[in-house]
Amino acid sequence: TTRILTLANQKGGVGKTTSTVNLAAALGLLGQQVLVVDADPQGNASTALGVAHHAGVDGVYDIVMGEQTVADVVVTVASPGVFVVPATIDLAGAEVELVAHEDRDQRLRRALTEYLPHHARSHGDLDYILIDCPPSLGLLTLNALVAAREVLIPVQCEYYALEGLSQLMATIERVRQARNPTLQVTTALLTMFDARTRLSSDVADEVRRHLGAAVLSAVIPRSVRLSEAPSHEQTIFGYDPGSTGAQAYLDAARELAVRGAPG
Amino acid sequence: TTRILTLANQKGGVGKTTSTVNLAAALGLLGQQVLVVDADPQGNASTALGVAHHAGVDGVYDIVMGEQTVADVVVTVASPGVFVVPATIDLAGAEVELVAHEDRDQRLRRALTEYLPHHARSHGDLDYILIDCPPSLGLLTLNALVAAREVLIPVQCEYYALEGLSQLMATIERVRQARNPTLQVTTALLTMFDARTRLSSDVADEVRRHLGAAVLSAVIPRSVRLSEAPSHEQTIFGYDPGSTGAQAYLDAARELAVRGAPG
Ligand SMILES: Nc1ncnc2c1ncn2[C@@H]1O[C@H](COP(=O)(O)OP(=O)(O)OP(=O)(O)O)[C@@H](O)[C@H]1O
Ligand SMILES: Nc1ncnc2c1ncn2[C@@H]1O[C@H](COP(=O)(O)OP(=O)(O)OP(=O)(O)O)[C@@H](O)[C@H]1O
Ligand SMILES: [Mg+2]
Ligand SMILES: [Mg+2]
Repeated sequence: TTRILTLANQKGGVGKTTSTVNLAAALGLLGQQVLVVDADPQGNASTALGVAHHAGVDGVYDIVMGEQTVADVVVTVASPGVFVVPATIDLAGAEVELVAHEDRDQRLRRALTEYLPHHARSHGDLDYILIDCPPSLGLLTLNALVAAREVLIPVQCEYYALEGLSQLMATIERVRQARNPTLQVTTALLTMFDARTRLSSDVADEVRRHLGAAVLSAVIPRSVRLSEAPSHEQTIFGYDPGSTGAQAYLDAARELAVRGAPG
Repeated sequence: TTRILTLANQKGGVGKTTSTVNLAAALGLLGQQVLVVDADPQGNASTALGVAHHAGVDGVYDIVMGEQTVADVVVTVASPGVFVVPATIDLAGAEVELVAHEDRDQRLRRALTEYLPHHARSHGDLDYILIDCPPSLGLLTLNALVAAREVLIPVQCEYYALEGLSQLMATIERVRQARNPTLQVTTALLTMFDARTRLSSDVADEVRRHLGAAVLSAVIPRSVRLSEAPSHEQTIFGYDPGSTGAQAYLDAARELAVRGAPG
């Protein structure tokens, strides 16, 4: 069955988008079919994958407002095996616009469930859905947590990374109990690891103490090439496939695939 | 009169907290009196300044809920001239709890206006208020924009930095027209500038093209010492006063002070 992972962390700038985009591309290179859902109104994942997302483009906003289906808006990109549902800026208004709707946090789940058979008919089985979240625990992240079966937490190897983890875990637990009993934190990915500093390894040790076996052994190093790739609207594999960043995301994707879905 | 600046940018991890904390400390070293308001439920600014902010501590939450005044909760810290109103995790619930209140976006402004004479009586004139925001444009950032007279935008020298600027400017313009006609984007501060990469200088040039004279000539370099300081609950001036990061924040604070408040 399709693995649905939400990349969530309300701490900003920890590598949610960079991980969504490059894990998706890496899984595509490993022969998997991956749908990327950009649930951040900033649309950074859409940019990195070269997908238009100016106002007027149909995307996640139109889906959660019930005006379009995923099949209507999904696009393919240069990366093999990768499909994208873009985010547009009007998505920033969804939280306020849906406040009166009882089912406001279940709209993405419903839309993705409806899409799966549609995708299977046209492209064969979808192996992964990766949902990129904004840096908050509002309605968009809630929709992603309700829709997902797994949570992948990108954790930057910096001091503040630890402060937000307990709030994130508490929110996930609330969603599990109230809306989505299958939801589990299956994966954590250490990002922007700087081998030259003690801070990085101290934080990495601390994260492994907190999250245990969920933490992938593949660690993403801090690498300028990773931050340059989006300015060329490319994943790291299109921009610099021989770089340490590309190798690390390939290792992480392979480890994620080999571990398999929970139970 | 007291300058009130909100450090806002919905892009995550761009240096809002690091700039709030270290500009406040630098202004304190320049003989100014500065109040730091931590409006981010993560409480990273409270941590960096060594202020307790576990559940139960009184802070911004109690202020916006009308249960405490700023005078009740403000604390002094090791940095000379710096006062802090901490954030606690219950602040994450304020947005939902205040949704029915007409004046929900004016509570911080009212509390700060009430506090100013109180501070003058006990400590002499307050020169600056710096408000640290979460990485979103929700109720907490809205409260900060309504309370402020100036906006200081920290802009990370990375590609995604440019994408969010127009949304931020549009939000600021909406607040100016609807709630706070004195609000102006007076300052932008380039952060995490990495002189070894072309990306940093390309982004810096682009930001100067967009924001013109608002951009401080002082630029904050990427420096591991800046990211290590909070793990010791110190500002850069307590942790490594001779570092490039400390020098840069001192230069930025001096430039901010010399420029003075808008007309
Ligand atoms: N391993 C890395 N090495 C160097 N730079 C990185 C790395 N991963 C991400 N970056 C850069 O760091 C910044 C933050 O990463 P990214 O935008 O992916 O984080 P995010 O968690 O999605 O942020 P937000 O909270 O705003 O959504 C970006 O400019 C990105 O290009
Ligand atoms: N100039 C710098 N050089 C190196 N690291 C930095 C610098 N400025 C900030 N950092 C580190 O980068 C990370 C992001 O910075 P910070 O938390 O201040 O950003 P923020 O905008 O407040 O994030 P959020 O959006 O989560 O509130 C932190 O781990 C911080 O220690
Ligand atoms: Mg992102
Ligand atoms: Mg912050």
